Amino acid sequence: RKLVLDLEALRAVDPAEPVQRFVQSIIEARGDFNGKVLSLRNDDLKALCVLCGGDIPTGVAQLRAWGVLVDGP
Amino acid sequence: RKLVLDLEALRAVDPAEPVQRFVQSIIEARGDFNGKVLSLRNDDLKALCVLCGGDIPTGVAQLRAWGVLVDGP
Ligand SMILES: Nc1nc2c(ncn2[C@@H]2O[C@@H]3COP(=O)(O)O[C@H]4[C@@H](O)[C@H](n5cnc6c(=O)[nH]c(N)nc65)O[C@@H]4COP(=O)(O)O[C@H]3[C@H]2O)c(=O)[nH]1
Ligand SMILES: Nc1nc2c(ncn2[C@@H]2O[C@@H]3COP(=O)(O)O[C@H]4[C@@H](O)[C@H](n5cnc6c(=O)[nH]c(N)nc65)O[C@@H]4COP(=O)(O)O[C@H]3[C@H]2O)c(=O)[nH]1
Ligand SMILES: Nc1nc2c(ncn2[C@@H]2O[C@@H]3COP(=O)(O)O[C@H]4[C@@H](O)[C@H](n5cnc6c(=O)[nH]c(N)nc65)O[C@@H]4COP(=O)(O)O[C@H]3[C@H]2O)c(=O)[nH]1
Ligand SMILES: Nc1nc2c(ncn2[C@@H]2O[C@@H]3COP(=O)(O)O[C@H]4[C@@H](O)[C@H](n5cnc6c(=O)[nH]c(N)nc65)O[C@@H]4COP(=O)(O)O[C@H]3[C@H]2O)c(=O)[nH]1
Repeated sequence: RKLVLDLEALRAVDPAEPVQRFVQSIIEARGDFNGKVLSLRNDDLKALCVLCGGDIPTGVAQLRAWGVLVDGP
Repeated sequence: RKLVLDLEALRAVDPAEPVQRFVQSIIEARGDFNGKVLSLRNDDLKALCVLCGGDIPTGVAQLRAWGVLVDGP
């Protein structure tokens, strides 16, 4: 299952600010300005979940609860 | 410098068949059917050069000589 974030939903979630910054750094590294979705590497899941305050199950649950996962594990 | 291959030029180079197969596997993993160029990860350079029969300088020189590098190290 690919890790795909809904960038518009993400922008609207204030507590997700650390995730927004991580995502922004990837957007800039790529020059990927579609602005709607961002697919991340499976390898990024761990880092992303740490930013959501926990291990992978906790982080994925948090992303889902925030409504920012288009698709994911 | 990004590693960008010219897929049309690559198709025309018979001795590049191992490289064509490596590239095809990535095209299929992505579902990336633009058919013109393929950017690869920096991490892939080593594997690609081994397929070209040598270390990185040799492999890069070979890709250049074949005219398949749009951009590269
Ligand atoms: N469709 C697709 N294309 C791929 C994939 N992996 C690499 N590429 C292509 O290969 C280029 C170079 O990748 P890199 O050397 O890993 O260099 C990358 C990498 O270091 C970093 N980066 C970009 N996206 C991500 C990401 O989602 N996660 C992480 N951890 N790093 C990323 O930014 C650099 C530049 O990224 P790009 O400008 O996008 O440029 C990328 C992209 O055109 C892939 O799994 N799928
Ligand atoms: N995961 C993912 N990332 C996407 C997608 N579309 C665009 N991007 C990201 O956004 C950057 C700019 O894309 P672009 O303006 O369409 O313009 C692109 C595209 O026109 C072309 N290009 C270069 N490499 C590739 C490749 O491997 N596949 C494709 N289809 N186009 C490529 O050159 C430009 C620069 O490409 P990149 O260096 O790869 O940098 C790309 C890539 O990092 C997508 O559907 N999925
Ligand atoms: N060695 C190598 N493997 C490749 C390359 N392109 C694709 N793959 C493999 O194929 C999987 C699916 O790629 P995708 O459909 O482009 O789906 C990718 C793509 O949408 C995005 N992505 C990852 N890295 C980059 C990147 O550097 N640049 C861009 N633009 N997108 C990326 O995240 C999705 C998931 O990435 P992964 O979990 O890593 O999963 C990737 C990776 O395991 C490549 O150039 N080199
Ligand atoms: N800009 C952007 N769009 C995204 C991203 N994740 C998903 N999408 C959208 O969802 C489709 C699948 O993206 P993908 O899994 O990255 O799978 C992509 C990707 O692996 C590759 N690709 C397309 N354009 C580029 C590009 O400019 N550069 C690179 N490196 N890969 C590309 O071809 C596959 C199919 O692309 P499409 O048919 O155009 O359709 C793409 C695109 O419309 C993202 O992180 N950034």
